[in-house]
Amino acid sequence: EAAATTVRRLSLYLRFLEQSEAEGVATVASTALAARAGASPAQVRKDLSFFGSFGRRGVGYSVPLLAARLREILGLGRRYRVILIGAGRVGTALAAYPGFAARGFDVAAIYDVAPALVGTRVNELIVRDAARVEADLAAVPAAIAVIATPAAAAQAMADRLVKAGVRALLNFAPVPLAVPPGVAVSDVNMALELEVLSYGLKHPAP
Amino acid sequence: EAAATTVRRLSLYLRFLEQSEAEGVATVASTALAARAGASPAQVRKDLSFFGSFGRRGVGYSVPLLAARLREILGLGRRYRVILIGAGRVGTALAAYPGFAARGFDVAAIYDVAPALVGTRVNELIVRDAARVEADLAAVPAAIAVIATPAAAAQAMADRLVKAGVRALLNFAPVPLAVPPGVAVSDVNMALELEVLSYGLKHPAP
Ligand SMILES: NC(=O)c1ccc[n+]([C@@H]2O[C@H](COP(=O)([O-])OP(=O)(O)OC[C@H]3O[C@@H](n4cnc5c(N)ncnc54)[C@H](O)[C@@H]3O)[C@@H](O)[C@H]2O)c1
Ligand SMILES: NC(=O)c1ccc[n+]([C@@H]2O[C@H](COP(=O)([O-])OP(=O)(O)OC[C@H]3O[C@@H](n4cnc5c(N)ncnc54)[C@H](O)[C@@H]3O)[C@@H](O)[C@H]2O)c1
Repeated sequence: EAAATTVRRLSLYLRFLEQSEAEGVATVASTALAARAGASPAQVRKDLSFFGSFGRRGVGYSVPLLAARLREILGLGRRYRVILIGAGRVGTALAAYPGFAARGFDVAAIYDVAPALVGTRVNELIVRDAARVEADLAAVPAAIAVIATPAAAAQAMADRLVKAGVRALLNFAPVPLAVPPGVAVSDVNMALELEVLSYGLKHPAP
Repeated sequence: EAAATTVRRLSLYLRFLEQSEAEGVATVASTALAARAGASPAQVRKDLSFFGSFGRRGVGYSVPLLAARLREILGLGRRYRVILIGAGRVGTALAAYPGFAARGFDVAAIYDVAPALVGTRVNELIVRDAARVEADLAAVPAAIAVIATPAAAAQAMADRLVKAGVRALLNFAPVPLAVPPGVAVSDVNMALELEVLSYGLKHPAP
């Protein structure tokens, strides 16, 4: 099972390949993919060989072939309905972010419990009462839910979502979520990103 | 030079060690560290050997020793002043996030260009006019800046910040930033996090 860090690298390789495709480049070397993803060429070859053989030594990887294969491996051959739980700062920033739709993730609904927020407009969406989550999911399922609530509400909401059929959660709340096997959870933590920078400050790249 | 993906794993190992320390656990095995960071035990041993030898086979790693060493490697032995550029949804969500101060990152100021926002209160801070960034940094330097502006304003602001002495940027804007060597940049992209989930949906963990 590829770990989240491997999958993030695959996403970065795919970005680079899509850019190369747009520039009409036919093949890329593992060194170019490595530079893009902050990995070593050996790591690139290891990542890609996990999923089958793609490149030939000395020639590199075929851009269209590898891009199509990575899209398939990452499950990007389809679009996903995404629902946002919490219409506060994080929730509304995500609802407005064009980067999701561009990658096949359609934000379909945004929910909140605050009476002052329910019924207000966030971009193309109207904030719905969180009490309706289950009924809405029974009518039209969603594969992914983003939890952007305060920490205290996160686990209870995760339980409701999993029970209603959601199988993947992007969690912003600063609490680890307990979910049954078969449910994917990705925790977002900006403090971790800052630690990447504090490392960079201590060891400046040449 | 350790890549960003390695450094993120080190941060996750440190989280786990700190939790173990709080629970009074004296040693941990590489398998426990691996499970926490979504890596393999061999990857853990490789990551840690890069920085010197810590554990003994069969005995595991000393929790206090390894935690102290990782804090030093990650540059967490000190506190960092962080400034936020952009007091919109992302900027204000970050200003309010307790996770930063807990890890040694003190949000010292938040800037915007919109007259309606300058002078308003965001948590403990008052939004300052972005025109004052250089003068403020000349008076009190900051190591890290977070760019939470629209894409169009991001590069120009990055140039100003680097010129004023900032050496690390956390970039939310959906544009790659061009910076001179020696400046660390970490791009945040939530679409990448969703791709980790779409992979998880296609390959559910057992
Ligand atoms: N991981 C990170 O890097 C990071 C950064 C900033 C904020 N956060 C976290 O993200 C979360 C959201 O932050 P924010 O700044 O948007 O907070 P916010 O207070 O602006 O928004 C939270 C919203 O959730 C709503 N809510 C509360 N309970 C709910 C429920 N049961 N169902 C639906 N909605 C509910 C509230 O009414 C509010 O509108 C917090 O947990 C915060 O700690 C994380
Ligand atoms: N990477 C991700 O996953 C992700 C998710 C959501 C949003 N975003 C991006 O983050 C950025 C901020 O998003 P948001 O929702 O907070 O937008 P927003 O419009 O709510 O806030 C942007 C703020 O920047 C201010 N601003 C504009 N030019 C400036 C300048 N030169 N100096 C200082 N401030 C300036 C604006 O006045 C505004 O208040 C956008 O680029 C958006 O695309 C990224």
